Amino acid sequence: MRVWAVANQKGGVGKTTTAVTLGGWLARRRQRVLLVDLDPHGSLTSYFGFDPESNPKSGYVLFKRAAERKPLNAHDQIEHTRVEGLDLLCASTAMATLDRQLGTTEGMGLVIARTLRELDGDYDYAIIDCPPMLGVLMVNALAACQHLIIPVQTEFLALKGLERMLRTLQMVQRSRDFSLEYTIVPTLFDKRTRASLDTLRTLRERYPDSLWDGVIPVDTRFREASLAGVPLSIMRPGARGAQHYRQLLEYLLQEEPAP
Amino acid sequence: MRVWAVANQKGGVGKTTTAVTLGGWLARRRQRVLLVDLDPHGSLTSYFGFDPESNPKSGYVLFKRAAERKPLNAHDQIEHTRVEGLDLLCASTAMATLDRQLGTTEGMGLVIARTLRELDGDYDYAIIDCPPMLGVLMVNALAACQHLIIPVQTEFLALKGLERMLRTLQMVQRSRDFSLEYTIVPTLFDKRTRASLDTLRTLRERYPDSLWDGVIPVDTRFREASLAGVPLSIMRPGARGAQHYRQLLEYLLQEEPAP
Ligand SMILES: Nc1ncnc2c1ncn2[C@@H]1O[C@H](COP(=O)(O)OP(=O)(O)OP(=O)(O)O)[C@@H](O)[C@H]1O
Ligand SMILES: Nc1ncnc2c1ncn2[C@@H]1O[C@H](COP(=O)(O)OP(=O)(O)OP(=O)(O)O)[C@@H](O)[C@H]1O
Ligand SMILES: [Mg+2]
Ligand SMILES: [Mg+2]
Repeated sequence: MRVWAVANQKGGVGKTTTAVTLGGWLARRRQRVLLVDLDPHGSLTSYFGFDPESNPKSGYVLFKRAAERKPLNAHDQIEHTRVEGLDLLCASTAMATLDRQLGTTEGMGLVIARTLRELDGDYDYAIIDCPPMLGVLMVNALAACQHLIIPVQTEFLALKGLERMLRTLQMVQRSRDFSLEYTIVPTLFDKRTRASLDTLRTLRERYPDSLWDGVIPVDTRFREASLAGVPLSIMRPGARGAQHYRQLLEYLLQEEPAP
Repeated sequence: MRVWAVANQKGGVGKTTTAVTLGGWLARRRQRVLLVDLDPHGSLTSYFGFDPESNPKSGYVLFKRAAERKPLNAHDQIEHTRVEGLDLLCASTAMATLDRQLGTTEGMGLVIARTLRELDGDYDYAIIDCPPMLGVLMVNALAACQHLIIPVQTEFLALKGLERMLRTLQMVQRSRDFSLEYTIVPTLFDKRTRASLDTLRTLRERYPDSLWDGVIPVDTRFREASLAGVPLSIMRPGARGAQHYRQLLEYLLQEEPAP
């Protein structure tokens, strides 16, 4: 199973949209996909109609089992979504307390990595959606994935946030002794604004080796898709925003070994 | 001093933009304003040209002093911004570790309230920008403010997030025995998309008493303003987005007692 994480400490840059849309494309190609929601706010969970406050199954159950030194039994926490081939490990709002409760407990940074190892034969891809904050949940995602996708909004402030995100990544890599490949994805690109064009040029100058050569344009159909609770890549695969994500998927697949 | 907090656990809804733009309008009106950045990602701090990773002065210093039972001496952590009348208490990326380090230490939920009491005579308004996550930093903001501004993106998923934000607020109010007024502000409104119009109608039906009767439209000039590191209300007060924030300010001022 290939494991991708989508992370950026900045809020509202399209992390959840990226996880949902790429997951939808892979499911259309008959790949078996597990989406993992590690954001206590539960955008990915709500997207598919589950309630992060009351859903009995979630990743939180796995963290509690790990803290109590019990077997994870990850299978019993998986939900099926309304899209065939797309399963989901829901988030729970209770996950917002994990840092305080378990932050310094040994081994809590590897719960998701252990979960995905247990589920390895069931899926071809796992895509982890991260919260907009560095903490035990993001550390879990970084330790569990083989490739990191970093959506970056094409506006000035986002550049500073990206530098911080990359320094965070280096810090986590050093402390956990693994090296992680990443792809930077320009999102919410609006060719009518100078700030978008300037930022894209700067990204291309500063990160030539890890920046995807395309962009994800602003497309209001993403909001319509979230209203319907279906990935745009399933609802309207021909929509501009969906097509750009298809190109991103092609890029990611060519960069990677087969599952 | 009147204290407002801008909060929503959902990322990218315009919290920082709201704090900056309202702060700019108040400064234009010769009010003395303190902006407080409680987001470890430091968007507000970066906006004004300070680096949340290396700036020596920040709110983090105050949390450490409080944890060591030392006097806060909040004055020495305040920075002046390039806008006259607009000061800033910077964020530090180290604040992301506060939940783990201090989450259960007695009194850590009141550090910012104590800080603003100390600075009471120096400012007419304080506006607190919150991180997109429930934790000790957001609890500090809720305990320190007299009025809460909740930006809500006009799209379907945001409605579920708002319900959660309001339940969080009720939970914090019960545990801290205070009652907090709030105003819901529809942001990133795009009248061309059905999702925006549907969501606004639903907001007006569900929250008639606490919803501001205007909207903040999508305005690409906000990105240009963030490039310049100046509030849009200062850079281009006539811009559509800035004018809608001026109307919001009028609404907030009429709802409140004078400072
Ligand atoms: N390319 C796009 N065009 C138009 N709207 C978009 C696009 N990508 C995302 N959006 C919208 O922007 C908002 C933020 O996107 P999303 O929730 O995916 O970001 P996020 O980074 O996951 O946020 P958070 O930090 O809260 O997790 C959503 O309303 C989404 O519908
Ligand atoms: N009304 C608007 N029109 C156009 N762009 C906007 C508007 N409001 C905010 N933005 C842009 O949307 C992005 C997100 O806004 P902002 O950073 O203020 O959100 P936030 O809620 O503070 O995010 P975070 O959750 O990361 O703290 C920024 O790039 C900002 O410039
Ligand atoms: Mg998200
Ligand atoms: Mg912000």
